[in-house]
Amino acid sequence: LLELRGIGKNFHTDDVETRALADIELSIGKGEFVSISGPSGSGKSTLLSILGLLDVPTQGEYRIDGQDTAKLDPTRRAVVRNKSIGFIFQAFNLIGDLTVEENVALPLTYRRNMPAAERKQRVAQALDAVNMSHRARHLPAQLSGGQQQRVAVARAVAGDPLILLADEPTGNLDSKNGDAVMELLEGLHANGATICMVTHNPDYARKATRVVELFDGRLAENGRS
Amino acid sequence: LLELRGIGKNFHTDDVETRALADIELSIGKGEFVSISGPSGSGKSTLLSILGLLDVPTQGEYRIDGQDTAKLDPTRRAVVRNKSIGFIFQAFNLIGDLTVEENVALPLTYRRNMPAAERKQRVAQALDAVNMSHRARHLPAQLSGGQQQRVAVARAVAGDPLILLADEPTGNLDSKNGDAVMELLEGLHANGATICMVTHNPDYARKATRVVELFDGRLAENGRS
Ligand SMILES: Nc1ncnc2c1ncn2[C@@H]1O[C@H](COP(=O)(O)OP(=O)(O)OP(=O)(O)O)[C@@H](O)[C@H]1O
Ligand SMILES: Nc1ncnc2c1ncn2[C@@H]1O[C@H](COP(=O)(O)OP(=O)(O)OP(=O)(O)O)[C@@H](O)[C@H]1O
Ligand SMILES: [Mg+2]
Ligand SMILES: [Mg+2]
Repeated sequence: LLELRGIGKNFHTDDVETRALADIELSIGKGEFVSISGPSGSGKSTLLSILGLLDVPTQGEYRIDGQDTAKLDPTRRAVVRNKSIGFIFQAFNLIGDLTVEENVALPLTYRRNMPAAERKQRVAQALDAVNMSHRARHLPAQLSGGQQQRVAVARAVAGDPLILLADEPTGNLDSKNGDAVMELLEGLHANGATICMVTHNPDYARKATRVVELFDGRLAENGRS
Repeated sequence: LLELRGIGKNFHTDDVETRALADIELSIGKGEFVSISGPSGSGKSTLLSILGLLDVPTQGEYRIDGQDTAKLDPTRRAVVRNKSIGFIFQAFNLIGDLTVEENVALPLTYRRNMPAAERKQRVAQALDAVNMSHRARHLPAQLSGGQQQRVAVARAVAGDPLILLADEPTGNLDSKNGDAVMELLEGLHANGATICMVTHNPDYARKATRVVELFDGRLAENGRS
């Protein structure tokens, strides 16, 4: 269970303070599929970064399974993140001097006790699921925008994460590839994963069990869809 | 007038050759608005890079206003590009250590005879048109994905280019911001600019005067829309 109480996030740049998030109250149950939408700059990626322990809130409290994440030391935060959270970044964030398969395998190398053979198999399966097996040995710079996005999706799902945070996972994709990515997410959800997905695509937002809208850093609607 | 005759583009990586484009025959008249769509990896960005003199074809001939672009030396290519072509990159390609307004002003500094006052005014107008004036002094890393995209659009249109090449200019935007970008492009078109836009969004593709479909590097359809 993910619980946000009174969460705010401010960024300071020179003389300007930007309130990216304010007074966010949100609980996400195990196995829920939540879709997050809202205008450009409304705080969606910031919310996902806090949920994924990639950033810390300026105000408020964030608990994972009842535990206050502010009390976790950096090592413990990394353990929780690598063990249970998969992240699909809006800007893909692939590592330029690693091949496609090395990028997908990287998060798995943080998992203790995973034999090399299992790692190899998971990488192959994940690349196959996004139709990118034929480019396993290429570098990110040799791929198109949509191909890079598909590799980013494969990297996030290869480890069967308990929690998947997806930031516009289909933004650069045509409908056929977009549908394939959604099927992958829905498959993970059917297996019990908790998913938070940012999307501007209304058809994909409808696949979620709940829709959350952000506007200027505040929650606009917390309804059932 | 942009004319592509038998254009092909191959990429070589280690032992693999990827045919990104093959046998492309395409003429684009002055003042046309052409939309380009097709699956991820089908060659759309490669086609735009060739049209924008950012890459050279492996086969075939590309003429701008009757002139064979293969005969242009690098300096002349840069002059033609900076004088007449605006480019909105799929990955934005903003320069990280320049502020938003410096990024938007950069292409204008290549134009001879443009007084500083005019440059400043064009920058302010372009940022205003994409609702980003309030972030003029921030750096790209301090912006959301959609905000960076809007700055990339402002940079491409500030100089009122004769030819605008837009690679999924609304991919990271909500519908309100997406519509604002499209209005900007339609305004340029109304003033006589030639536009080639890659998009996965069928509503926006319909705004074009012609739709071109790419599939595995080949033109599938060259119809009127
Ligand atoms: N530098 C490169 N080296 C090797 N292959 C490349 C390179 N750039 C592009 N390609 C390949 O050329 C093909 C066409 O790429 P392109 O970027 O034009 O696709 P696209 O239609 O824009 O796709 P998307 O919708 O995913 O952005 C792809 O298979 C891609 O992997
Ligand atoms: N490092 C930073 N420094 C300053 N401001 C920031 C920083 N990161 C984000 N912001 C600001 O915080 C606000 C929220 O950004 P966020 O990336 O969460 O938006 P978003 O909803 O994901 O938008 P988009 O749909 O454009 O991706 C924006 O106004 C943005 O400019
Ligand atoms: Mg975002
Ligand atoms: Mg592309």
